[in-house]
Amino acid sequence: LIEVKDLKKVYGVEEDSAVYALDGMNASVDRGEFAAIMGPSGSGKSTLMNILGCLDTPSAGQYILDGRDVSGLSKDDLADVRNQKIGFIFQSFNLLPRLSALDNVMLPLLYDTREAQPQEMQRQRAIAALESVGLGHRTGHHPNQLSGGQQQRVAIARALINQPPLILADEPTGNLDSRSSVEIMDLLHDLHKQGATIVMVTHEPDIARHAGRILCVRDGRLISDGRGGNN
Amino acid sequence: LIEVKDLKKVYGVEEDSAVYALDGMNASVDRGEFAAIMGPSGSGKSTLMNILGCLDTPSAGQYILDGRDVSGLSKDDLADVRNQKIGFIFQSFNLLPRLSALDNVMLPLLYDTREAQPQEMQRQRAIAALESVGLGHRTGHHPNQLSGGQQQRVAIARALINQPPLILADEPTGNLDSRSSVEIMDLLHDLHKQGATIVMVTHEPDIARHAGRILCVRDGRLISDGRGGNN
Ligand SMILES: Nc1ncnc2c1ncn2[C@@H]1O[C@H](COP(=O)(O)OP(=O)(O)OP(=O)(O)O)[C@@H](O)[C@H]1O
Ligand SMILES: Nc1ncnc2c1ncn2[C@@H]1O[C@H](COP(=O)(O)OP(=O)(O)OP(=O)(O)O)[C@@H](O)[C@H]1O
Ligand SMILES: [Mg+2]
Ligand SMILES: [Mg+2]
Repeated sequence: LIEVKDLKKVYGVEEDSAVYALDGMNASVDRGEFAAIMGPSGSGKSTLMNILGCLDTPSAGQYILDGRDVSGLSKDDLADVRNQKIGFIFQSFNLLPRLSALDNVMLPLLYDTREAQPQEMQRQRAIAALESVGLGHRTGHHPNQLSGGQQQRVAIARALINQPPLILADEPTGNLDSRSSVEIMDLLHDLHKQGATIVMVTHEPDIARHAGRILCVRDGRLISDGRGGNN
Repeated sequence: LIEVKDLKKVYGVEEDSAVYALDGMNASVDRGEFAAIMGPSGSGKSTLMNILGCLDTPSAGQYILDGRDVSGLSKDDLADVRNQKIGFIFQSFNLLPRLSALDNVMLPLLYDTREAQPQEMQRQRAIAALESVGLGHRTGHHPNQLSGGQQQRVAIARALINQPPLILADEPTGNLDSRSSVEIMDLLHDLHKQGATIVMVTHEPDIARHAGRILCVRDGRLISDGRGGNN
């Protein structure tokens, strides 16, 4: 489903000292796989995820998604891919502050250019999505009226509401206690069993063990790629 | 150093369904202690920390800091307490987006109403603070040019630069890999050995074990308070 070839991402900051956030990465992920990405802070994990999520473009190299070179896609195609094919759980949530939890979760449904469902049906789906992350009692709260872990769970519900075939999760349990983490991992496992492909960044080994494969990143490069554990 | 008596915090949202973020909390922390707070997502930990940090006021109950009832302090007194006595590491970092990492870390020095040091000396202290969290090579970057864990470390450097006697850390390692987490915990231990009082919220048991005491919170109340482990 995913193939990256010699992927590079360079930033030029501080008197032209170039920062290679990605420094030649090669990897592929099969449809239906559950892969974890680990690595030190600043090693390029979120940068890679942003490119996989079609939110950013590489400085060099290729990203082939579902057989198509993403650099060849139009802006509209990319928007549809992001809305329909990919569910992105951001490391810093990226909720809209002026919308309630419910409206934040409904956004992917509103932007879906495929046949639109009636508003009431969308609303029910959003309520169900929030209930699945334990937030049925917080639908009307705005992000600044929610705890850190609650905001993270709203971001998770929003990413999963369209049942996307590819889930990109960047530190999905970073702000969650162990019981909420278990609930979220169970949710991801259910989706995986139903056929979703999952790529998950985590710095917690116990969470990474849920995946069938762990890719280790360092200084913008892949340094190990192992299958084992659950699969 | 810290005493909270029957502390309550109520929010009224969603058709007047009152949310008791804190529902009658009693606790005290001695000078020089290192205490961890654990509990489920949404149980009131950050709400408590905001009150301890003089950033929020309770709906009922008392907060006595260093022998003084905080509700009796003037706005200026509170600003001085926050600047000189307390170092706050926020769960969501709260960095100023238009300032570089260096300028973000320097802010507490600029706001210090005690004798001001020369600009160059403040700058050197800020550089040293960033080096102590492994970010000496990122001083000029702005928050949106930093990884999640790097932003967290800038927030840590900023909280600690004034060497405050009370450190309030809300999930300080939530976005850090294990090696960076170890470095941050070592830093906190050094400050603790030098006499700082530390109250740290974490959902990771391995991190909580660094403290001499673990307080467990649930639904806005203290449900257990145990000493053991390191002390
Ligand atoms: N401004 C607000 N209005 C209404 N409810 C609020 C507000 N702020 C917080 N809450 C509620 O208060 C409760 C406690 O929030 P708090 O942020 O203290 O939790 P927490 O223990 O820090 O959680 P986490 O581990 O997820 O960070 C939550 O249920 C939250 O929804
Ligand atoms: N816009 C930018 N300009 C300059 N450098 C950047 C920019 N964005 C990211 N970087 C740098 O790229 C590197 C990789 O960042 P990235 O966010 O991918 O790290 P990460 O592996 O996700 O880290 P973490 O585990 O801390 O979240 C970092 O060293 C960061 O400072
Ligand atoms: Mg990241
Ligand atoms: Mg919190």
